[in-house]
Amino acid sequence: MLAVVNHKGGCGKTTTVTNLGAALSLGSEDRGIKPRKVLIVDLDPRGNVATTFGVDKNALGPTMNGLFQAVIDGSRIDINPFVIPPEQLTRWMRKAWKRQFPDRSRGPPVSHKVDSLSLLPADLDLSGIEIELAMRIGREHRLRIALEGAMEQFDLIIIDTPASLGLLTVNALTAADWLLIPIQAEFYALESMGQLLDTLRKVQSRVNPSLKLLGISMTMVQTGSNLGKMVGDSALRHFGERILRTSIPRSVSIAEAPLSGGPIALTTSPIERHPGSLAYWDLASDVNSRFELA
Amino acid sequence: MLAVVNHKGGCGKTTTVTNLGAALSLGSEDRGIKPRKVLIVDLDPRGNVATTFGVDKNALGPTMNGLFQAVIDGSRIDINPFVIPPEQLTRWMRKAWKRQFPDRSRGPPVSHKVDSLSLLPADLDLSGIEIELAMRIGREHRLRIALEGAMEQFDLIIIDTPASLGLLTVNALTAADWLLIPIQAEFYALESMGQLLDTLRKVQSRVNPSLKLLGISMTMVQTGSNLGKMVGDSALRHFGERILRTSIPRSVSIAEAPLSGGPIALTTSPIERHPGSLAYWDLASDVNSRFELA
Ligand SMILES: Nc1ncnc2c1ncn2[C@@H]1O[C@H](COP(=O)(O)OP(=O)(O)OP(=O)(O)O)[C@@H](O)[C@H]1O
Ligand SMILES: Nc1ncnc2c1ncn2[C@@H]1O[C@H](COP(=O)(O)OP(=O)(O)OP(=O)(O)O)[C@@H](O)[C@H]1O
Ligand SMILES: [Mg+2]
Ligand SMILES: [Mg+2]
Repeated sequence: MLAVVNHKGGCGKTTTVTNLGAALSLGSEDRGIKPRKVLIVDLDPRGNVATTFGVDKNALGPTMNGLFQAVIDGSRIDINPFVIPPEQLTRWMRKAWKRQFPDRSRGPPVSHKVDSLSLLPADLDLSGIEIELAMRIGREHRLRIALEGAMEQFDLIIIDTPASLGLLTVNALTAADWLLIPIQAEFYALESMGQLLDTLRKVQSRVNPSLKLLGISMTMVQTGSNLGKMVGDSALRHFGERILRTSIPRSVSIAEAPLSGGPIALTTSPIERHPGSLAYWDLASDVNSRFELA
Repeated sequence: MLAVVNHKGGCGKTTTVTNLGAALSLGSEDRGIKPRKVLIVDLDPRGNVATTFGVDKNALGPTMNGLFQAVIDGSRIDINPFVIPPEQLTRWMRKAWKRQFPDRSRGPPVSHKVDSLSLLPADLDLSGIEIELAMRIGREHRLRIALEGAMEQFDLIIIDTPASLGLLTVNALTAADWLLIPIQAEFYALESMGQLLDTLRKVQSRVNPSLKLLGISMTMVQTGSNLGKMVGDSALRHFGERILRTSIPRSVSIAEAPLSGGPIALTTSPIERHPGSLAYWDLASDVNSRFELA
């Protein structure tokens, strides 16, 4: 289970989660990535993961909030009523594609689908959970208990988190085995890393000793900008080895991909002409090999 | 008192607060903006406002957290021990400038200073406040009580908030008279506006009837991108009149300005050749005239 965390807003957490989820579920023979059954869990009350795949949140059934409530006495629960399976996610994706390209007679390409990617979407009420959980014993463990059943059904679970180090994010860190930190190559980026690493140490020593840092991913790197270079060099000095080899360039097509109902790794083929998709597939290879080394 | 709020991370809240704070405190005869005594209050535990002005957070005295604690029995408190005055803020700015340009013999330009801008900086412990306040009666009013004394010393107070709609942000909305919402011209931007407007309505009907929406500011607008145009058009349909005339372009120099110890409105003159600074001074004129109309 992988948690993608950074309390700096807008650094690319959701974009990283959706692209890694898509690439690691699809797999790629050339890159030695075997296909996996992947579940994305969205713990951000704003629910941007669902939007990335064209899901209309008003049409959702029982949601994440219900899942947290259900884990009252610590009993295992069945998460299936809360999960959007691959066939349904594919329907939403193809609908979004048709909305974006209304005058194309041929319909979305056959490849515009997911075979083994499911989504446990967020919902608005999640933001009330933090206050509600605050006073309960074992409050950090709710998500871990809720997802126990899911570990048997999926090969990989990836968790998106809100821009904060509150109880929702701590729940994700308590449930996860690995942590990935996206850092935007911008001015404020390194400043709050101290707080994040503090939280990581506290979670490791108090509630989840097996949590390990998978790595740090540099995102929105603008080539040729002194700022990008300065933040990149400084991050290298602080984190060295822990920085994943692939850095993600700033590219409008990465930001635009969700318009047609999916992350760029799915909507565009990873070739030289599409640096955004290529970068996320390279990142997926890095992550895949770090998983296999462990 | 003006609160700058949007729970979408990375949409330009801190950049808007620091640039408006600088421009409205400096004033401009050509633009009909009279100088004001401005206090910026940073409610985001990551404390990016301090960094923008080159302040070393480890060197700070008693902080915001202490202020919240002090307001236990509702008595008025003196905020001065918690505030960095203009002379001190200027010293930090000039130090950051010297760090950025070590080989310039002449030192920072005379204009690299603030005369009437003060800062009440955030601190790490603020994130614990939300849990602590959760169970107290009148928990939304802490900041308003804490800042009562400040209203007499300053002409304008601008509050930066974290990327969430939790109790810290609700405290800002309860204390403020005006709300400014920056929206990044990107895919996820409009999605969570419903939640934000819901929170605004709840705060207006339950704890602060005098809170008014000053306007919506489009930030990081990339000219020539379909995404930018699509989000811009959609925002215009939803919000019409409430969108401020000036939109802020995406520009690396806006992101880089804090390297030399200040927001772009202070570090660069607002002329055609510097579109980032020009845009923030235009925004300050818009905001100034909306204040005066009320
Ligand atoms: N490499 C990139 N190049 C250009 N734009 C990008 C890139 N990665 C992400 N974006 C855009 O930047 C914005 C922020 O990214 P994203 O929403 O993934 O960050 P986040 O950390 O999840 O934000 P939040 O803190 O709000 O959850 C989005 O509009 C996204 O489309
Ligand atoms: N107009 C712009 N053009 C280019 N970069 C910008 C612009 N405005 C802000 N930025 C950069 O984008 C990033 C996000 O901006 P900022 O930190 O002000 O947003 P925020 O809403 O305060 O984020 P958070 O949610 O983390 O508090 C920063 O690195 C900033 O330097
Ligand atoms: Mg996100
Ligand atoms: Mg900010």
